[in-house]
Amino acid sequence: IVHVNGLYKKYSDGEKELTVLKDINLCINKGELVSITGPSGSGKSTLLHILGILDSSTKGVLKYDGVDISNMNENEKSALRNRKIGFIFQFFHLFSELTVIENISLPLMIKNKRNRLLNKEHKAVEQLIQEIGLEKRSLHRPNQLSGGEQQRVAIARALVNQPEIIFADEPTGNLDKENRESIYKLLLNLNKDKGITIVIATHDEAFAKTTPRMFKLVDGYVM
Amino acid sequence: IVHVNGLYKKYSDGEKELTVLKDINLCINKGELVSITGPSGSGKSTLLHILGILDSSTKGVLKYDGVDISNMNENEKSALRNRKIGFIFQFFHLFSELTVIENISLPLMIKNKRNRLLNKEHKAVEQLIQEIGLEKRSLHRPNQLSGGEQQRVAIARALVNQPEIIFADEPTGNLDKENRESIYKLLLNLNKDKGITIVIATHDEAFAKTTPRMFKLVDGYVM
Ligand SMILES: Nc1ncnc2c1ncn2[C@@H]1O[C@H](COP(=O)(O)OP(=O)(O)OP(=O)(O)O)[C@@H](O)[C@H]1O
Ligand SMILES: Nc1ncnc2c1ncn2[C@@H]1O[C@H](COP(=O)(O)OP(=O)(O)OP(=O)(O)O)[C@@H](O)[C@H]1O
Ligand SMILES: [Mg+2]
Ligand SMILES: [Mg+2]
Repeated sequence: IVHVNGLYKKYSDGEKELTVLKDINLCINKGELVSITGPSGSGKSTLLHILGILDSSTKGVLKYDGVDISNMNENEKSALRNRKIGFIFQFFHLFSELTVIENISLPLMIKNKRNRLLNKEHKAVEQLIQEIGLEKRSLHRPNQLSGGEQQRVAIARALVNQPEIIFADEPTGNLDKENRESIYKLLLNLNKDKGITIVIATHDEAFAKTTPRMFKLVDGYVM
Repeated sequence: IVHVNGLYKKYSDGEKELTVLKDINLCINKGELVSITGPSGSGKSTLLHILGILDSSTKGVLKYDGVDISNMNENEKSALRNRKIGFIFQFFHLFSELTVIENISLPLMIKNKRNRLLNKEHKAVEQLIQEIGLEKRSLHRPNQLSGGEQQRVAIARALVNQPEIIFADEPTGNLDKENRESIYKLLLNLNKDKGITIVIATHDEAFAKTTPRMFKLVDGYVM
């Protein structure tokens, strides 16, 4: 369960200060499927990065299962991210020197502190690659992939460690209708069948309205 | 007027060869507004890069106003790109060390072979920045912008030289509804009022159906 209290995020650029998130208070229960919508620049990516422990807030409290994140050291945060959190970035952040298979396998190798996969892990990765429809591209590197193909690799990578919570930042922005629906179906099934908590920032309002719970961010405030 | 005849694009990776575009034949008339749709991986970005003279085809002919592009040297191609073509990339390709203003101004400085803008040019850039709603972010650098803000900078940059033809690769993939509509309106007006030829690759089928002409790419073929 993720708990946020009095959260602010400010950027300062010398003299100018920009407050992007203003007094955010919310909680996300285990197993929930939540969408976060809002105009461009309203703070969705910023909020998701803070919730996903990829960035720190300027002020306020973030708790995971009752534990205040600010009381954790870097190793503890890193372990929490690697084992429990899956993050799908708006712009993927794939490793350009690694193939599709290697990019997806990496979090698994980090978690197991090994530089190769067991047979069953290999099967799990191949299964994921099939689910995102990229069997024919598994040996390509990111710059040999289309935009939507890169996006799907980023999605698979976030799922490979079977995280407890997934943060998805615009996971379908570059996908065609068919792929969009199959990714939504994939996420919905992970939520229903495996109880994975899912938080999706999206401009797809039609989809956002189908999620059981929706937060609207306007100018840094949650409505 | 852009003319394509028997166009193929193949990638080879050692032994494997992948044919992404297959025998493309089409022409785009001056002042047309055309959309190119198709599933993820169907070849839209690849086709747009070739049409925009950013990449070469494996086989086939590309003509601009009757001139075969393969007969041009690099300087001639570069001049044609800079003066007549505006390209909006699916993933923006902004310069990370430059501010919003500098990123947008760059093509103008290249065209005029000057490292600063005249007063009237400065005004034109500021006008564009207003049209895309980024006055409050003009001194930010790309990593200080949201996804949709970066996309809008990429759009403005493609327009600053008042090109004769604009290639837009998924120009609204990261935009909210309001920004999406204002970008479409901006492009429509450039087409109607200034006669600029516009070619848009998009997953937004609702929008694609509103363009006077639509090509559907399926597995590298134009339908
Ligand atoms: N490092 C930074 N320094 C200054 N301002 C920043 C920085 N990073 C982001 N911002 C600003 O914070 C605001 C919120 O950014 P954020 O990326 O969270 O928006 P968003 O809701 O994800 O938008 P989009 O829908 O366009 O992706 C933006 O207006 C952006 O300009
Ligand atoms: N350098 C490359 N080497 C090998 N294959 C490539 C290379 N670049 C692209 N491809 C392949 O070419 C196909 C078409 O890519 P392209 O980027 O044109 O698709 P697209 O229609 O723009 O897709 P999307 O809607 O996902 O952006 C993809 O299947 C991709 O894997
Ligand atoms: Mg964002
Ligand atoms: Mg593309």
